[in-house]
Amino acid sequence: MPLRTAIANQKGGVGKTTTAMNLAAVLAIGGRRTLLIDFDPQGNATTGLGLPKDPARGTMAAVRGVVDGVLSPTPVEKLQVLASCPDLVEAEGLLSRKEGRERVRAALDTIGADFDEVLLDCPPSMGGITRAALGWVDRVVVPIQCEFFAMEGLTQILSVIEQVRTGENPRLELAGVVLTMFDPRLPFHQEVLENLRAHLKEKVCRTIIPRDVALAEAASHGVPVVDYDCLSLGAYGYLELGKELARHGGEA
Amino acid sequence: MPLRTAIANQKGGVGKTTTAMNLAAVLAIGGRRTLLIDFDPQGNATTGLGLPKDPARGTMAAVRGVVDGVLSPTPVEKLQVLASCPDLVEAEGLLSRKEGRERVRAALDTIGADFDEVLLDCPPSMGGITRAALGWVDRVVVPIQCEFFAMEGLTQILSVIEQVRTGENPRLELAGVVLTMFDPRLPFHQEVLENLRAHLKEKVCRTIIPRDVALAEAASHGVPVVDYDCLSLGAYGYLELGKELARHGGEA
Ligand SMILES: Nc1ncnc2c1ncn2[C@@H]1O[C@H](COP(=O)(O)OP(=O)(O)OP(=O)(O)O)[C@@H](O)[C@H]1O
Ligand SMILES: Nc1ncnc2c1ncn2[C@@H]1O[C@H](COP(=O)(O)OP(=O)(O)OP(=O)(O)O)[C@@H](O)[C@H]1O
Ligand SMILES: [Mg+2]
Ligand SMILES: [Mg+2]
Repeated sequence: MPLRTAIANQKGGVGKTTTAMNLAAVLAIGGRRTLLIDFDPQGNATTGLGLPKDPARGTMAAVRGVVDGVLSPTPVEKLQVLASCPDLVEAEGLLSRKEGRERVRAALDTIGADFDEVLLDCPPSMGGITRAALGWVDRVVVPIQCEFFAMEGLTQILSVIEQVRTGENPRLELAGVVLTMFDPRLPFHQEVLENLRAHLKEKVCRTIIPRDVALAEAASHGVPVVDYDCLSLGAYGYLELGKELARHGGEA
Repeated sequence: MPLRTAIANQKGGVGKTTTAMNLAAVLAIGGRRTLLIDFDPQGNATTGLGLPKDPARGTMAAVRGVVDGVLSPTPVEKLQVLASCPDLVEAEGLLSRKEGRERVRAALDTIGADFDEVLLDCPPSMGGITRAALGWVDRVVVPIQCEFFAMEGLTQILSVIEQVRTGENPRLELAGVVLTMFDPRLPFHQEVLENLRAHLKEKVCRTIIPRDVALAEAASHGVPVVDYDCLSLGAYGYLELGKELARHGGEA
């Protein structure tokens, strides 16, 4: 049974995809057989790893219950991807209904069985797709920027996680809130960090991901940051986050 | 009849809310009676202007067809807001159906009648809410960051605009694509800008909004940037954008 982790936050542009892609790459390089599921109709994790979008394979096929021939290899040996495509926007409606959620979970159980880790990149909303993902995983990582609007949405995502935990998925836990695009020169970033640590205590990941243009550039080259510039601050950040989260989860 | 403008892009975190709030403030300060509609369940435009979220008034009331007592005043004299609340997430489903869209449009026709300008802040998705907004407005402004993932989504939003124009709303036009969080020190920001200008020509706004922490700080104080620090680059950027878009639109 793989360890399943959703990367979710309804606030847009907080670094969900960047975290999902680079964490998946770090886990795979560390020897874990890793599956990255791109559950976002935008498909940024798919193109961020240089893969094409194809409606016949990938996540939309799994939503329809298909389990064979759906995976795509990546430039990283132990990393495979369940790719997105624009049709995935139809999944919002399909997964709002119970039978839709049951079908995709059965498919993901089969597709994910041979992996050690499964990561799911979620869209910026709290609709059917994100809730279906939260209903299937063991834990959730919430990337967040040190900005007012992002902080505002935090209570919302934490309460949805609690709802899913007391409802459909009792084993769901918050693995941690990870600060992204952190700029230590900005006083209000420091203030927000202190504020967050005071409220959420050990639920705030010790690893902080700094703002580093190498992360954006790597994505435009279709490779994870550890392949693009392994000496960058961004690469170091995600290597550290991989180690920190490995201790959290059920290390096989 | 007011000039109606949607601020939309399904990519998250590109500056939709920051653009909607600050453009609305600039138009109001310039003498236009301005209504800002917060169509995003996250409600960042509502709190960004220091307003409370209230399920009994605001956009969710309009979605249910209510037109009286729904507006909130703001610190800016000629600016009023149709506030968001978390219940607005229910509107995604309601507005995917034709009768839901017709009801909210009739309500917005009445609510917006006494204004010169109406701006709509959209959520980061291409679902029912954004499509209903595009079906009602005269023009759309697409904020975009100079980043790979944001560029990728541009073709998607431009094709949805075209679909709505040839379908439900023949008068819909693209007022412009506006670059936000621009950092002239980053070579790939310059490259993306040149690339965008080559493809979209005059549809790329001449005004570019620079990365300026004053914009994020103003939001955390619940005021538009022109009130927070009128000498900031962010304030200057939105004043210029207001002028540029005024030339575009049907100046009363
Ligand atoms: N630490 C970082 N330093 C610099 N740029 C970053 C960093 N993390 C992410 N980015 C860039 O910021 C933008 C937003 O990040 P990303 O797309 O990963 O966020 P997201 O939460 O997945 O967005 P969405 O809500 O649209 O799914 C991207 O262009 C990405 O390349
Ligand atoms: N020009 C800018 N300079 C610096 N920070 C900015 C700028 N524009 C926006 N921001 C900040 O970046 C973050 C994202 O902007 P904003 O929330 O306006 O984007 P959005 O597209 O509305 O996001 P969502 O997709 O979640 O609705 C916010 O924290 C905001 O304060
Ligand atoms: Mg993403
Ligand atoms: Mg917004």
